[in-house]
Amino acid sequence: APRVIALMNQKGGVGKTTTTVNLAAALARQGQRTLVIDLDPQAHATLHLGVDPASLETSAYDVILSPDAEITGAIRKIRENLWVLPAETDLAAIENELQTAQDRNQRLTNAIKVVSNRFDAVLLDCPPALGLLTLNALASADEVLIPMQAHFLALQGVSKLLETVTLVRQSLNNDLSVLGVVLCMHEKQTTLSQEVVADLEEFFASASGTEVAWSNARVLSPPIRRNIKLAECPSFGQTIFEYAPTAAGAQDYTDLALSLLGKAKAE
Amino acid sequence: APRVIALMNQKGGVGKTTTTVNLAAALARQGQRTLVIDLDPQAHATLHLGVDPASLETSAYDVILSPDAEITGAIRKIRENLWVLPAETDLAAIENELQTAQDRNQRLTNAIKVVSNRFDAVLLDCPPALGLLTLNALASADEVLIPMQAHFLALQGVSKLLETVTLVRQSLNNDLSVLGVVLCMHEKQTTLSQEVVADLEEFFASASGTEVAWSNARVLSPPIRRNIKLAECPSFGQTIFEYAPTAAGAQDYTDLALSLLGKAKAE
Ligand SMILES: Nc1ncnc2c1ncn2[C@@H]1O[C@H](COP(=O)(O)OP(=O)(O)OP(=O)(O)O)[C@@H](O)[C@H]1O
Ligand SMILES: Nc1ncnc2c1ncn2[C@@H]1O[C@H](COP(=O)(O)OP(=O)(O)OP(=O)(O)O)[C@@H](O)[C@H]1O
Ligand SMILES: [Mg+2]
Ligand SMILES: [Mg+2]
Repeated sequence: APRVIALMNQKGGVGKTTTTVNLAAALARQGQRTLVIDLDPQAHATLHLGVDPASLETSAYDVILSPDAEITGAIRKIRENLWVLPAETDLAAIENELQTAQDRNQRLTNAIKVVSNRFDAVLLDCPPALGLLTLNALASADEVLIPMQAHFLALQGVSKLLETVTLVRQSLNNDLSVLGVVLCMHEKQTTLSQEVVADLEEFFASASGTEVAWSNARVLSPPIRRNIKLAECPSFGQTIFEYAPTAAGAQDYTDLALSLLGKAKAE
Repeated sequence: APRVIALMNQKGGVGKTTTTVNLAAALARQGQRTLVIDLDPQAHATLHLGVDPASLETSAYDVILSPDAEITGAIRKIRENLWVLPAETDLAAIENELQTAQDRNQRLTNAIKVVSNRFDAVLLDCPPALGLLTLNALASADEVLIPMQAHFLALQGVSKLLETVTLVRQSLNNDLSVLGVVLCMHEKQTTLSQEVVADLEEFFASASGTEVAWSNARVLSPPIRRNIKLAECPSFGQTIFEYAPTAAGAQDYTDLALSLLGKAKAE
């Protein structure tokens, strides 16, 4: 069974897509058969990976909409060890279209089950919202990664996020747990980031040993440093490993992948 | 009549709040009687200005909800020449509560009319969405400012944004026009930002002389440089001018304000 990880944060522009794409690529390079599922109608992960959302015959939209959908046909191999279930703008309509469906929060779970034996890791790129698409992601995930910036206003959204994770854990998915926070666009040397990180670490430490969904969560290491290469490669439809393999961004996502696999950092 | 400016972008984390607060403060320091209206249920502009959203008796929520609402009572003076109509989390419910109201897109326009003679500038901080709150902002605005980062994925959202502005212009507010783009968190020396800026400038240049809402729009000057001080001051409930008056962020927002007032840059 694969490890299903939801990259979620209702706040926009925090690094969800950049992390989904480059962490998935890093895992693939470590030999993990990895599937990226793009759940954002903006289709940024799809674009980032060099797939044209306008050219798709089937996408995550069709898979979620149709209970017997052929997820197998919608998934495409895009790199060695890396597959994508792409998004398209129709996904924006899904909330309306599934309003009355009894199992509307479980559509993705059922679809993933069909292909789970083909993958070691499934990464779900969530939109910046706590709506139907994110709920489907949380319902099908084992773990939650929270990409965020170590900024003051970023902290404001965390409690609402954990509230939603808790709700899903209670009602839809008892196995859901928060793996931790991925610090994105990180500037280690600033007082602000040090204070925010200290805040987060203290928050997780005090949850340790309790019953909450984040009782085993931590601030993940390493933080992902601000690196313009990470902002450039989407425009070429490339991952950081193709665009700038020796850049700080490539190093950080490799080390993050190793950390998730329980391995030591690269040399 | 005041100049009513909507700071909008459906993309999250692009600098709307930072720009609304610090541009308003800069205008106030230039002698402009300035009102900030926080239209985001996250209430970040409210927090940024040192107002506790949880302590409010009346807020933007009450004003929009009640046609005869006492906007006068909800507005508070917070600095010399600077007032705020604060937000609170109840604002999240407003879309549902006004679903069937005929004039639901015009609530804010009517409220602003009540106080317009007291102000020279009214700045509207929009949430990262194109829903009811943003529509109210566009219906009551004269001009639209689009804060954004000069990144590839940031360009993807611009056409949808302009589509919405066009719709409002046609159906609700014929005087609505796009003033331009405010480049936030700008890194001038990178190839990426130079290419994105060139793209934007070409796009606006080709619209010049046409009938579209952005026919007089431009990339505003100066860009707002990435400056950690701008991310720190919200945690103290301060504007950049109180927190770090000699920082790059203070200089850039002052120059932006001067540019909006048609004046030359500061020395
Ligand atoms: N470490 C980094 N260094 C530099 N730029 C980065 C980094 N991480 C992300 N970016 C850039 O920041 C912007 C926002 O990142 P991204 O799109 O990954 O966030 P997101 O949370 O997926 O946004 P959304 O909520 O819109 O889906 C993008 O332009 C991206 O290229
Ligand atoms: N020029 C800058 N330099 C450094 N940090 C900045 C700058 N502008 C904004 N920030 C920081 O970036 C983050 C996002 O900015 P901001 O909250 O203004 O965006 P927003 O568009 O209002 O977000 P939202 O969509 O959530 O309302 C905040 O943590 C803010 O402090
Ligand atoms: Mg994204
Ligand atoms: Mg904001």
